[in-house]
Amino acid sequence: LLQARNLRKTYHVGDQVVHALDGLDLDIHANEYVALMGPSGSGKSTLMNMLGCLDSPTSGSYVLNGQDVSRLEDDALADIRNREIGFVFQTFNLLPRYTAQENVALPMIYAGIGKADRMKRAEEVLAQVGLADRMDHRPNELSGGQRQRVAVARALVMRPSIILADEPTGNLDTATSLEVMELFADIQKAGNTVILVTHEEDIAACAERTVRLRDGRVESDS
Amino acid sequence: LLQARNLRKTYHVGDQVVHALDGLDLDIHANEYVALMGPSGSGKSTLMNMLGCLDSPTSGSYVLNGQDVSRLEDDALADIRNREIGFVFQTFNLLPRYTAQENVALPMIYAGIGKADRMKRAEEVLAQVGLADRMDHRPNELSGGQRQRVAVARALVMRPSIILADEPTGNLDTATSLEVMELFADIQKAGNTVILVTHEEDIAACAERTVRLRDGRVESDS
Ligand SMILES: Nc1ncnc2c1ncn2[C@@H]1O[C@H](COP(=O)(O)OP(=O)(O)OP(=O)(O)O)[C@@H](O)[C@H]1O
Ligand SMILES: Nc1ncnc2c1ncn2[C@@H]1O[C@H](COP(=O)(O)OP(=O)(O)OP(=O)(O)O)[C@@H](O)[C@H]1O
Ligand SMILES: [Mg+2]
Ligand SMILES: [Mg+2]
Repeated sequence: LLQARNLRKTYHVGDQVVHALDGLDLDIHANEYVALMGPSGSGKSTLMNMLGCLDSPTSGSYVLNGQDVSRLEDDALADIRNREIGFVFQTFNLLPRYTAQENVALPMIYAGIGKADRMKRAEEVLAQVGLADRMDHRPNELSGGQRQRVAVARALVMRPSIILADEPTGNLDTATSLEVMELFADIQKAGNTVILVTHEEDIAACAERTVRLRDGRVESDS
Repeated sequence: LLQARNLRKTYHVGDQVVHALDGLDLDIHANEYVALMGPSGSGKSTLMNMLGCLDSPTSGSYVLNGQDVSRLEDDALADIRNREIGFVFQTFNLLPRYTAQENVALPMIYAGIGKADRMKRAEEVLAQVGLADRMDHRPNELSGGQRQRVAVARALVMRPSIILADEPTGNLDTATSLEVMELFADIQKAGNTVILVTHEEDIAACAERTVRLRDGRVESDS
């Protein structure tokens, strides 16, 4: 389903050259549940942005569902991002002037879903992450863990076939983390693919396979 | 050192009333190392903002070092915040247009420290969190865990007597978390007070005392 070959991502900061991804190969099949681990700065978020079609590599190839992503037009890419992929950002990326419900409803506007249906579906998903009583709060009126759960809800709202979650439980207590992990387990049971970045071994243990990165490459895979 | 009595913080969102703090009492003595835990939304960050003089309660009192904080002038409060307290925010709060080094140097400008000394001290603290090679990167050129460590470094740079750290290891792998926890242990050994919010039991175990919140009050304290 997802095939990355010799991915490189190189940044230049002043005279410094940073190899965020340094020749990375990875295959992920449909309906797999993969945990992605590795030290801070090892390239996990950079890789997730490639897999989620949010960024393109300096070199190397990425084939998604048989299509070479670098060959796709902007419209086709935007369509894939909106309908096929649900992305939970490490820093949430919520819109500050909109409520939790409006933030979660956002992907459905692009898909042309009517307002009443959007609000109803957003409410449903927010209830699944325990935030039924916070729907009208804006991000600055929410706790850190509540914002994180709004980000999770927004990623799930279009029922995408691929979930890319970058440290989705980093700000959650154990009980709430387990609720979120239950959701991801249900998503996989429904036939979808889940890739989640975590630095907690307990969370990684919920996945079937753990890929570990170091210095922009795959160090181990089991 | 820190004495909170019957703290209340009430928010109004539309018709909804939220009791973020609901009559909270807490005493913390000089040189203590306290872990603050509790479910997402239980009031930890709200309490930390009170203790750090960043926000004032709806009612109740907070006495810091013998002074009633609600009686202090803005200047006196700003002075305490800058010299006495180091705050690590749950969402980092770095300035996006400044480098890691400039962000860490910021508290020293207020204190009137000269530029060469500021840059040298900022470099020293960034090295302590393993970011010597990322000093010239801006926040959007850093990984999530690197930003978190810049936030930690900024809190330590003025060698404050009270460290308030709101989930300082949430985005860090185990090895890097231990490095940061070592720093906090050193700070306490130097005679200072450390209060840290975490949802990880292993991290809380590094403290001498764990205060657990639920629904805006102290549920247990050991
Ligand atoms: N400005 C605000 N307006 C309305 N409600 C708020 C506001 N700020 C916080 N809250 C609410 O107050 C409660 C406590 O928030 P707080 O940020 O202290 O929780 P927390 O314990 O730090 O949670 P987390 O572990 O998720 O970071 C939450 O339920 C939150 O929705
Ligand atoms: N825009 C950029 N410019 C320069 N360097 C960058 C940029 N973005 C990321 N980097 C560097 O690339 C490396 C990989 O970053 P990435 O965000 O993928 O790490 P990560 O594995 O997600 O780390 P963490 O666990 O801390 O979130 C880091 O060392 C970072 O400093
Ligand atoms: Mg990351
Ligand atoms: Mg919080």
